Amino acid sequence: LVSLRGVSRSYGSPPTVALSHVDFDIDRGEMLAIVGPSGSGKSTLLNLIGTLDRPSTGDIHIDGHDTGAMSDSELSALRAFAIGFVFQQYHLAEGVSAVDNVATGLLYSGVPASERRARAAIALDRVGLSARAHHRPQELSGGERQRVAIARAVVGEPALILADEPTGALDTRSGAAVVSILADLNASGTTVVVITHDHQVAERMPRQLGIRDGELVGDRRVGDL
Amino acid sequence: LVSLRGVSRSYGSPPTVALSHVDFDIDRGEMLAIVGPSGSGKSTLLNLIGTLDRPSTGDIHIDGHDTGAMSDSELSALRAFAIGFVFQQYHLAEGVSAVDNVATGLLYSGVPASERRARAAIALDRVGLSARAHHRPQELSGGERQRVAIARAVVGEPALILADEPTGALDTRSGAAVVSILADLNASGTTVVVITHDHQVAERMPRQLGIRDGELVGDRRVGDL
Ligand SMILES: Nc1ncnc2c1ncn2[C@@H]1O[C@H](COP(=O)(O)OP(=O)(O)OP(=O)(O)O)[C@@H](O)[C@H]1O
Ligand SMILES: Nc1ncnc2c1ncn2[C@@H]1O[C@H](COP(=O)(O)OP(=O)(O)OP(=O)(O)O)[C@@H](O)[C@H]1O
Ligand SMILES: [Mg+2]
Ligand SMILES: [Mg+2]
Repeated sequence: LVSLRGVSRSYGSPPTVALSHVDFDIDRGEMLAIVGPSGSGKSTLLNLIGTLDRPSTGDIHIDGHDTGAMSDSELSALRAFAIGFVFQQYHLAEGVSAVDNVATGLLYSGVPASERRARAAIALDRVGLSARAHHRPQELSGGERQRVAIARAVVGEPALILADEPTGALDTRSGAAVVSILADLNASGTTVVVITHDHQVAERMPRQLGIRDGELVGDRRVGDL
Repeated sequence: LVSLRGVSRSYGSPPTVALSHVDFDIDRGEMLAIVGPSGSGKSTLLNLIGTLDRPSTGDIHIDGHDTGAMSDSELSALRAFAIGFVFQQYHLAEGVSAVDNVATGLLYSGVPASERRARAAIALDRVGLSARAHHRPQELSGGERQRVAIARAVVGEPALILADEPTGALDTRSGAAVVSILADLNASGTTVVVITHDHQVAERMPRQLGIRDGELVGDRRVGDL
């Protein structure tokens, strides 16, 4: 589903190199964790896979499409249709209720407004937030905002879910519930990529990609020695 | 140092009760963790202790002062002088470099500008970010921003440090380094209160205060059965 070849990403001058020499594939239906120290390039990599950013060098193919040959509006359509993103900083719409924030995850699904809200309410319930459906982000705790971001990313059941530290603000129990949601989606065919510092989360992923100082340093699958 | 009696905090109408029936003391020089599920009231409690918020009912005394009898400017002066805060959402100054963000932690210390910057550079080095001193927050990773927020809170060596999930975005190694910094400060007399979901952090604290649904449910000290 996703293929990276010779990918690098640098910023500024003199350049800060965030990623270099990245080559790997993600098959449709896989579930994997990206792990590594703070500042090692994980979010940069996820943003590139999610077409929210373009590489400085190299090629990224998604479902056979060469993203480097696609315009910004074509990439935007691809994302809306196929990719669900949980951001490290959540990026919820301020002043919009939790349920309406989640409903935006269905905006391009062809689903009518009333049904979007009903499905958003179900998704919110799955992350334990029915009692907070009408709170706006500024009226929610950190972990509640994170769970709204997760519900929004999964409600449209996109083909590819990219989650940046989705349990970072959660206690063990809430975090385990989130991993269950992702595992359920993966069982029904969704490709799931999770950045995590949480060992409990990482060890439930069948594959783990390690990053250090912007380079891939490991690619382990369950069953490898 | 800190004393809470009959403290509660509610929002809105009909009211959402974030905290109720809170009674406890923190002695000068203590180090404790506040633990509990997402949405249980931990950040609300920390903000009340840090005088960033006022309770709906009850009294909060800091160093013998009744905060309820103090004006906003008096509270502001108390905070500037005595309290270092690591926010769950960091709240760094956008467009200001990492080292200058840290230096703002010394603004009320009477230290001249050149010395503030020198001390800020040392604090930044302690959290492993010397190579990112001139990056602005939008040019930093999530965990790097968190570490800048930590350095800013500790650089002025305030009497009381309140840290809201200070390792939430950090890998094990960076997180352990942060706990060491807090433990060192505590060893030299600083009172440290840490909200954490991280068991590794919580178990290094001599005292653990549990919260669930806005109420205190446990107060354990190392050595208790
Ligand atoms: N401005 C507000 N209006 C209404 N409810 C609020 C407001 N701020 C917080 N709350 C509610 O108060 C409760 C406690 O919030 P708090 O931020 O203290 O939780 P927390 O324990 O820090 O959670 P987390 O671990 O997720 O950060 C939450 O259920 C939240 O929805
Ligand atoms: N706009 C930018 N300009 C310059 N450097 C940047 C910029 N954005 C990120 N970086 C740098 O690129 C490196 C990788 O950042 P990235 O956000 O991918 O790290 P990460 O692995 O997600 O870290 P964390 O675990 O802390 O979230 C970091 O060292 C960061 O300072
Ligand atoms: Mg990151
Ligand atoms: Mg909180």
